[in-house]
This record gives sequence, C-alpha cells and structure tokens, in this order.
Amino acid sequence: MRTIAVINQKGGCGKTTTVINLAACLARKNKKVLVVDMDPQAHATLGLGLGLGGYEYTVYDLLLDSGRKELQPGDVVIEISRGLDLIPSDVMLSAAEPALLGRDHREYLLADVLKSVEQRYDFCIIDCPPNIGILTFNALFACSEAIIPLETGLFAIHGLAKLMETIEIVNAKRNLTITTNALLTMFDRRTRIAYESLHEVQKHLGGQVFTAVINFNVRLKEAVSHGRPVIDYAPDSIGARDYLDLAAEVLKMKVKK
Amino acid sequence: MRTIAVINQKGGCGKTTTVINLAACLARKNKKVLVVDMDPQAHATLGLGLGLGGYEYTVYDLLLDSGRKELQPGDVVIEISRGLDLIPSDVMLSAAEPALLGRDHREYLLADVLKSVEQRYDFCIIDCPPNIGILTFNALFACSEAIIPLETGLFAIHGLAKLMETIEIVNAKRNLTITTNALLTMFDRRTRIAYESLHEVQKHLGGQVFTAVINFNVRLKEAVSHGRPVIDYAPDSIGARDYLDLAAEVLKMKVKK
Ligand SMILES: Nc1ncnc2c1ncn2[C@@H]1O[C@H](COP(=O)(O)OP(=O)(O)OP(=O)(O)O)[C@@H](O)[C@H]1O
Ligand SMILES: Nc1ncnc2c1ncn2[C@@H]1O[C@H](COP(=O)(O)OP(=O)(O)OP(=O)(O)O)[C@@H](O)[C@H]1O
Ligand SMILES: [Mg+2]
Ligand SMILES: [Mg+2]
Repeated sequence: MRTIAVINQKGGCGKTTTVINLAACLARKNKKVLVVDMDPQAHATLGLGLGLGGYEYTVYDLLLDSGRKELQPGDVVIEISRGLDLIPSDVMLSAAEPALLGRDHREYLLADVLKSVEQRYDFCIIDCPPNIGILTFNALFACSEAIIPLETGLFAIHGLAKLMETIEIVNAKRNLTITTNALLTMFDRRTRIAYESLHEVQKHLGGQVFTAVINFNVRLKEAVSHGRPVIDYAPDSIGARDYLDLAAEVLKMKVKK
Repeated sequence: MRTIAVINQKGGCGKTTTVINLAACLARKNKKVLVVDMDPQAHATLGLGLGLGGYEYTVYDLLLDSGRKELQPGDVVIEISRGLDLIPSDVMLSAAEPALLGRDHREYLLADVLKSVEQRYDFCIIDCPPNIGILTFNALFACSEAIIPLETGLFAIHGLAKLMETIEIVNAKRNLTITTNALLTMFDRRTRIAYESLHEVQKHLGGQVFTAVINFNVRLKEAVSHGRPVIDYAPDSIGARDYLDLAAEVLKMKVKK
C-alpha cells in the first residue's frame, strides 16, 4: 500500500479537494483506495457525501482506542463507491491534541492503525488540517509519500521552506525519505502571478513538482456541494481532466511500496 | 478603541487579506489603527512588507512576558505607514499553545496587553490562524467585534454554525455580546455558487452579514507579493474599492467603544 499524506499548514490551498479527487480518480483506474480524514473540520468526509452524524465511529475512536485494540478499522471504514473507502472524521478529533499530550509514541498511532489494513488497499490518501500539530505528525509518521498543494501567490510559497524543514525532521526520525512533491492548485493561466509562483516553486524545489497542474475550475467547488468527486459530478470538466492527469502521474512514479 | 477579531477556522477564506486591507483603508480615512498578527504563519506581518527577522520582538514576547511587565507594547509596535501600526508575529508563536497550557487566565493575555494601548488607537484589528486554539481564544477575549470572512461553497458555510457556537460560549463567559458579522470574500459574480452561498449565509445569519462584498480580484493577491495594501498597490482596482466600502460600513456601525 502506498500511503500519501496531503499536507500544508497554509489554509485553503486545496488539500481536501486534492484528497477527494485524486482518490476518486485512482479508484476509477481500478485501484483500491482508502481515504483517511485527519481534519476535525471533516471536509473530506463532507465532500464525499456524508453529512453530520451519518456514521458511528471516526478516526478519533481508532486513534484513541488503538491501545486497547477493541475497535478494528473495519468497524470504522465506510464504503463510498466501488474501490473507494473512507475513515471519517468529526469535530471530536480536535480533542485529540490535548488528549494525547505527553503520551509516548503518540505520533505513531495512525501508522499502527493502518498496519492492519495495508493488505486490502493499493493507496491510502490522508487529508490534514491547516496546521502542523499532532494530527499532521501522525500522517507524516504513517506515510511513504507527501503531496504539498500550493495555490499561487506569496502567502502560499512563503511557508514552503518551513514545511520542507519539518518533513526533513520526520525523515531523520524515521530514518527514511518521504517522497515529497508540490502540486500547483487553483492555477489561473490568465494571470502573471500564477507563472511567477510556478517559477518560484521550481526554483525552491527543483524536480519535486508534479507536471500536472490543477487549474482554477468552479466545477471543483460545485462538486463538493453535491457531495461527489468531480469525475462523477462533471466528468468533462477541466477539474476532472486535471485530477485524472495527476492520478496518471502518481501511478507512473517509481516508488517503493 | 474598537477591537475587531477576524476569525474563521476554515483555511484560506481571506482572513489576512481582510485584516491588511481593512486596516489600511481605515487609516486612509484618518483613523489610527493597530494590527495584531496572532497567526504563527505571520502572513499579516509579511503582507505589510516585513520580511523574516526584520523585527526584534513579536506578539509572542508580549503574551509570554505579560506576567513580568518588562516589555511594553511600545517596544514591539512597528510603524507601517501614517496611522497604521503593527504588532508582528513569527513562527515562535506556535510554541504559545504548549507553553500556556494549564496557565490560569491564559485566554486574557492579549486583552491585558491591549489595555495599555487603547488610548492611542481608534481601531485594533487582529488576524487569527485557521484553527480555534489558544491564539484565537485570546483574540475573542480581547475583542468587542468579530468579522467572519467566508469564501463561497459548502466547505466555507459548513463550519459557520460551529464557529457561532464558539462565539456564544465566549459571550457567556465574558457576560457581553461580541458584535459579529460575516463578510463574503472571493465572490465571483459570474458563478451560480456565489449567489447560492450568499443566500445560505443570509438564511443562517439574517442581518449579521456585511452589505459590502469582496469580489474575487487578482490585484489583492498581487498586492501581497509587493508587501503593500491594495489601496497603495492598485488604488483603482475592484479590491481597493471593495475594502474602502467595507471600511465605510464599519465606520457607520453603531457600536459601543
Ligand atoms: N482548482 C480549484 N479551482 C477552484 N476552486 C477550488 C480549487 N481547489 C479548491 N477549490 C476551492 O477552494 C476552497 C479551498 O479548497 P480546500 O478546502 O480543498 O482547501 P484546504 O487546503 O483543504 O483548506 P483547509 O486549509 O481549510 O483544510 C474550497 O472552497 C474549494 O472548493
Ligand atoms: N478577494 C480576493 N480575490 C482574490 N484572491 C484573494 C482574495 N482574498 C484573498 N485572496 C487570496 O486567497 C488566498 C487566501 O487568502 P488569505 O491568505 O488572506 O486567507 P486566510 O484566511 O488568511 O488564510 P489562512 O487560513 O492560511 O490564514 C491568498 O492567496 C490571497 O492572496
Ligand atoms: Mg481541508
Ligand atoms: Mg491568514
């Protein structure tokens, strides 16, 4: 199983939109995909069509229960569509940070949970909140790859160096290298600032940038309001094409499983 | 002094853009304005032209020092332009949450700091990070008003009820009512989803929505990259007009000082 964390402490850069649509496109290409929603806002859960309270357990129960092993991931996983499953979240997850403070190995809780499902899936895609706290660290200690969505503009590029530093620290602790690539999102080809940002990112990261670019496309926003990935809601849209391109590029990457 | 917190746990909805440009427009209308950057990303600081390390003290020093009273806000305030001052932030601020855990009255630290400057300014505008933690609570316990920037779409509207609940809890604890209004940002008049969102917000909040709407305008993004508010960078732009409209509406509000 390839485990991919989608992270960036900058808010609103397209993390959740990327998780939902990359996962759905990989499932469309006959991969078995698990989405894990590690954001207390629960937007990946909402964007995949689950309203409030439509489910009994969440990732919070798995993380805080993982000491007693009563609850199995299978009890929490929800089937969204063929080849696409979800471990949902809810606002309770914001209580995880204080609850886990001072607990040993608290950054490995998600990695422990995922060990028991790794035979069942080809991919696990993890959505993260807009901050680098215990929830994002759990994603970084569970993943083998990371995608950093970047909208255009100075605010988006500014935090990148700090984020790469954080990933380096995790790499050193885990004694491995998380394959990390930036993904340009909400790209508006009509504006100069978009190309300036692309140039800045390539300068900072060299080859660690996906060739696929996600253009600004209102269909992506509309799809969320209908609780469906864009390849179901608007299969002929630019957004659907862009995320299918991303999925194709992710599949071509040579990474260790 | 009117103290306005700009808050929303949803990332990327225009909090920082609103703080910088509302503050600059109020200063243009001859008000004395203090911006407080309570976000460890320090984007309000960056967007007002201060690069990394161009300043010695930050809001972190004031908050954690406020017990010993050695440091005065005057030592930390930076003059940006006529009538516009800033208390900057940096990434150290992300250490505030663990450092303040368990400390009594930790949510009142900012309120204490601002008491000593309230004679000098007409307005204090506070930028907050995209989560509801100790930093946002400090802003909520120091403010008399709150602005909730909302981009359009389901993700933006979804967290609104929870945010209003949080403000109600603070109102009960402080035994007063924070005057709260939503502000529509990144509004794209060409899309149906924008008007659907406007309708949703008015349904949820009734009259607690600014008449002023901030349209999607790339000049706002470009202004940040030049470290200047949009009324300096592009005075004839839609972004400048919209934030001047917002400033005029804020000035007309009947609120207790
Ligand atoms: N390519 C795109 N084109 C147009 N709108 C987009 C695109 N990608 C995302 N959006 C919209 O931009 C907003 C922010 O995206 P999203 O919520 O996915 O970001 P996020 O990084 O997950 O935010 P948060 O930091 O709050 O978790 C949403 O309203 C979303 O619908
Ligand atoms: N009206 C607008 N038109 C176009 N772009 C905008 C507008 N308002 C904000 N932006 C851009 O959208 C992005 C998000 O805005 P901003 O960073 O101000 O949001 P935020 O809520 O402060 O984000 P965070 O949650 O990370 O603190 C930035 O790139 C900003 O330049
Ligand atoms: Mg998200
Ligand atoms: Mg901000």
